[in-house]
Amino acid sequence: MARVLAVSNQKGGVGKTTTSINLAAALAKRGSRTLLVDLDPQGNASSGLGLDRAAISKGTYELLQGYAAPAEVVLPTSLQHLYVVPATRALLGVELELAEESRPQRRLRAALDTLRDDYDWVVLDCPPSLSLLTVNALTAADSVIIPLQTEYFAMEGLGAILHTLRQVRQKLNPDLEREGVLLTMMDRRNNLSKEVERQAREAFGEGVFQTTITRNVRLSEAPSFGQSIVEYAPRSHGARDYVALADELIARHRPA
Amino acid sequence: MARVLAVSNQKGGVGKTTTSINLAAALAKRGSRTLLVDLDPQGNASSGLGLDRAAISKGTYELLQGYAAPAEVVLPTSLQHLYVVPATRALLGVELELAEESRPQRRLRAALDTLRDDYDWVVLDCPPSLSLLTVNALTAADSVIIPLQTEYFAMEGLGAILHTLRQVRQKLNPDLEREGVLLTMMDRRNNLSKEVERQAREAFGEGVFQTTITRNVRLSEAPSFGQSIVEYAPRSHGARDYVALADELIARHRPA
Ligand SMILES: Nc1ncnc2c1ncn2[C@@H]1O[C@H](COP(=O)(O)OP(=O)(O)OP(=O)(O)O)[C@@H](O)[C@H]1O
Ligand SMILES: Nc1ncnc2c1ncn2[C@@H]1O[C@H](COP(=O)(O)OP(=O)(O)OP(=O)(O)O)[C@@H](O)[C@H]1O
Ligand SMILES: [Mg+2]
Ligand SMILES: [Mg+2]
Repeated sequence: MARVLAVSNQKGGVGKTTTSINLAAALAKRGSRTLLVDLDPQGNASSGLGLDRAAISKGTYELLQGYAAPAEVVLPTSLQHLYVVPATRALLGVELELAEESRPQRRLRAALDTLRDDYDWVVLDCPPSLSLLTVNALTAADSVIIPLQTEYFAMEGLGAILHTLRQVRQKLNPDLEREGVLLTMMDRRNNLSKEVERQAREAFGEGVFQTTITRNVRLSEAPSFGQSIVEYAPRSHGARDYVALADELIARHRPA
Repeated sequence: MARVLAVSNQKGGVGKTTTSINLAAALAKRGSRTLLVDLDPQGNASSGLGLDRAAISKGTYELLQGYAAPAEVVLPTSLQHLYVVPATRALLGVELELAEESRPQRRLRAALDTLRDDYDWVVLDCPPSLSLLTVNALTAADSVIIPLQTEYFAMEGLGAILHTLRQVRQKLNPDLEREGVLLTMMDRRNNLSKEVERQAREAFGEGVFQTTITRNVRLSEAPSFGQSIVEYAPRSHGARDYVALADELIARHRPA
């Protein structure tokens, strides 16, 4: 039975998609069967893995609306053990459509129920908001990874996502855990970056992953080739960081 | 009568708030009376100018709901000629509340009608989405500045904002112009960054500002001191870039 990880933070551009793609790829590289679900209408996780979104007819939208069986929306990728449910443009309208339905927050959890048995991990890439799509992810998840860019505005925004986690835990998903705060785009030469790391470890202690993701140009190049970092530049810092993150998660939840 | 500029792009973390704060500050430094309106519930533009959001009782939420007169929600800043309408936490709930009302997209335009006469420029900082708050900004604006981070995912997302502009022009604001695409976080040593600049200038020609904003650590430090770049580090690249952007806009619309 898969462990479901939501990757969420309403602050924009903090590395949610980069983490979703590359953590999922690193878990697959370690031999875990992994499913990545793209819940962002921008569809960056889908295109970042080389999928041609305009050519895809079924994805997360159909999964949430029940217009397709779960098995119909899962696509293989160029990496063994890695599968993806892509985000098509239709996803942009789903929040308004679902708002009228009963229990709109639980759609994803219900849809994943049948899929979870086929995988070791499910990774959910969230949009930069605390809207219905993100709440669906938090309701379906066992735990949440909160990417924290080591910048001032990102630190400021932590209160909002923590508040939302508490609300989701109270009303929709009592077992929701915080998997950890993940420091992203770290630059050890930069004082602000080091200061944010110090503050985060002081505030959250063990709640911050040992692994930090350093700023690495290969990570921003990889999606333009439609590949994860483990295929595009397997010996880069970026690849090593995400493989280390995968190893930290495997040691925690799937020790051999 | 002020020219109203919306700063919008649904892609997260591309430099919307950094551009809103520092362009507004640079316009003020050039002697223009400038009003910055924070339409993002995250409130980064408010805190980035040193405002204590928890201590503020009225702001953009009250302005949109008509619970306060426009003059009551405008606050001065430490910079002469620069004023701000702050975003309080209440703004988070406004989209659901306004959705039931008549013509919810025109609230900001109506509220700004009385304010525009007191300023030369009004700058609207938008959240990372194409939701009702962003549509309010695009309906109120004369033109839109689209910050484009010189990265792959940012280039991919341009279609969505351009599509939204066409829709707003057709249904809500026929005079809405594109002020320009602004290249942000440019790093001339980085091939991807140069490639995105080349593609953007090829696709948009004159529609891309001459001024580009280079990556500059002072820009990410300034908000932690509650100051704009023109106060925090007036001789930095970041300050020079945003003053050059202000000069480009003044030459276009307010030649002496
Ligand atoms: N460690 C890193 N080193 C260098 N570049 C990075 C790193 N992590 C992310 N990036 C780049 O930074 C930008 C923002 O990252 P990403 O798109 O993953 O953030 P996001 O949180 O998913 O954004 P959004 O809020 O729009 O969904 C992207 O262009 C990405 O390639
Ligand atoms: N030119 C630059 N050089 C260095 N850092 C920058 C630059 N522009 C922005 N930043 C930093 O990058 C991060 C993202 O910028 P910013 O918050 O302005 O983007 P945004 O588009 O407003 O994000 P959101 O989508 O969350 O509203 C911030 O931490 C900011 O300080
Ligand atoms: Mg993303
Ligand atoms: Mg912002």
